[in-house]
Amino acid sequence: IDVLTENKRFAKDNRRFFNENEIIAINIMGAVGSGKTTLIEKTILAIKNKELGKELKVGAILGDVFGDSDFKRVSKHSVIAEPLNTGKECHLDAHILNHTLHQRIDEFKNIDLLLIENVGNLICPSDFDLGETYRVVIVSVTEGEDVIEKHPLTFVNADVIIINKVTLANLVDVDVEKMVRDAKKINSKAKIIKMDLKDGIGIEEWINFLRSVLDVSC
Amino acid sequence: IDVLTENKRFAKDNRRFFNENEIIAINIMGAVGSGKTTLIEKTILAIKNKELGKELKVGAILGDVFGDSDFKRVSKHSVIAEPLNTGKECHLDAHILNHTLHQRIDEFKNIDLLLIENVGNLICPSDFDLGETYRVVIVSVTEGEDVIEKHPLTFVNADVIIINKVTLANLVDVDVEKMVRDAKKINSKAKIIKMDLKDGIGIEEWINFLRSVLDVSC
Ligand SMILES: Nc1nc2c(ncn2[C@@H]2O[C@H](COP(=O)(O)OP(=O)(O)OP(=O)(O)O)[C@@H](O)[C@H]2O)c(=O)[nH]1
Ligand SMILES: Nc1nc2c(ncn2[C@@H]2O[C@H](COP(=O)(O)OP(=O)(O)OP(=O)(O)O)[C@@H](O)[C@H]2O)c(=O)[nH]1
Ligand SMILES: [Mg+2]
Ligand SMILES: [Mg+2]
Repeated sequence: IDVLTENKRFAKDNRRFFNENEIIAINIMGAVGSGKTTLIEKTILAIKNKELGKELKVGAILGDVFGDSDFKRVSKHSVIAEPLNTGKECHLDAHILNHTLHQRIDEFKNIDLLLIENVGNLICPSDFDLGETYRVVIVSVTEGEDVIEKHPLTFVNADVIIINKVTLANLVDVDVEKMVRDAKKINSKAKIIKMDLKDGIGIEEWINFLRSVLDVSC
Repeated sequence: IDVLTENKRFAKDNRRFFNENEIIAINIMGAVGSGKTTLIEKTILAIKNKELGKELKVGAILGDVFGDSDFKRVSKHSVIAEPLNTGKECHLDAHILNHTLHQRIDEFKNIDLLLIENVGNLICPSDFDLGETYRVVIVSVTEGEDVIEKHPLTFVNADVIIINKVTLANLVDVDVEKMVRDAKKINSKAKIIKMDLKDGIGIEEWINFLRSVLDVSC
């Protein structure tokens, strides 16, 4: 069986699980260090501060090749969190996600929002449908201003494209507006957010996106 | 034939070509935006300024998934430069390098130093021996302070480990000394250089490394 056919089978299974249990699952992709874990932490804090309105239950699955530093950062926020080490693979796939969900299926089925942090890599993860509801790609200005135009296949299917660490743009000689133009050229439908997770820029827009997909009133 | 067996065959062929023509080939790996192209540009400028002593002939092969922006940056420095697009693969392999070398074999055989920029990815490229003489991994502080400990397999076989953009460390709350400790734990033999290509930090140490391997007198 080829890898992508098997992946489709498990993605379908995951998607059925999310739909049956009314879970919004978000696949967060991006290069190493783009800000994926920080985005998850800030999202959990906003939800705890009732910025999304009703009491939402959040789950998080933290993918990495090796180590549990991201899992430790997120699990201290008392949400249902699981580490997911691939060992060698440079991407998460639907099979390994399916396996992780089933390890704590009774807890995961009661959540409203599942944040899945993919392996830090801007090339391979976008080939593998996990069964997610939305795909978010977060890229940072410190990766250089050509990073979006160099990876069209990664950005073409994103629902949200976040350009992060924008306050550092001058320090790395990057034109943020060129990055925005490149993103629009590749994907005219995606929501594009200019962000700085440290300075709080763009977090409001991200929370508004979540509010709209989680169908919560304020 | 499995992928790594075929890769070994072409790596051997590349290595024979480099040895017969007394070429030092350096495989420069690192995540997207870590500073690979900037390092190549600064290296070429130092050589042109005779900082390495004798007149050295430099070649460069610029690997990327897509696009030629790195090739354009380097080829304006009038060196023998070739773009190498993988289309989809998240790493360079010995076969595709072998093919690129043969396209201009008469020119490449006369160079002294070949700088190979691998695809921007911190996971897969280190699995593929290209036949290179030295392996350099460049990582930037903006990728987060856990980036080295999370990718042991990438750093274990490096000859040089460069920690780049160090002047930005405070802005991303990163402890550079922890990154140095992590690098030493994984690989006690590698030369570790703290660098900032914009501010010129560590470039002297890099040039000294090149001088030592190119066996040039000052
Ligand atoms: N200045 C600034 N620093 C940021 C921002 N977002 C993240 N950082 C820093 O960037 C580094 C990496 O952030 P993470 O959230 O760990 O990135 P990641 O994408 O989860 O990294 P991996 O899981 O290793 O791929 C950390 O040192 C953060 O403090 C930002 O918007 N501005
Ligand atoms: N402040 C600062 N910026 C740097 C440094 N090195 C590189 N940059 C910037 O970082 C960005 C990426 O640098 P590149 O040299 O293009 O990185 P790369 O590794 O070749 O990127 P890819 O080929 O896309 O993987 C550019 O905007 C550079 O100006 C540095 O030491 N300090
Ligand atoms: Mg992370
Ligand atoms: Mg480059």
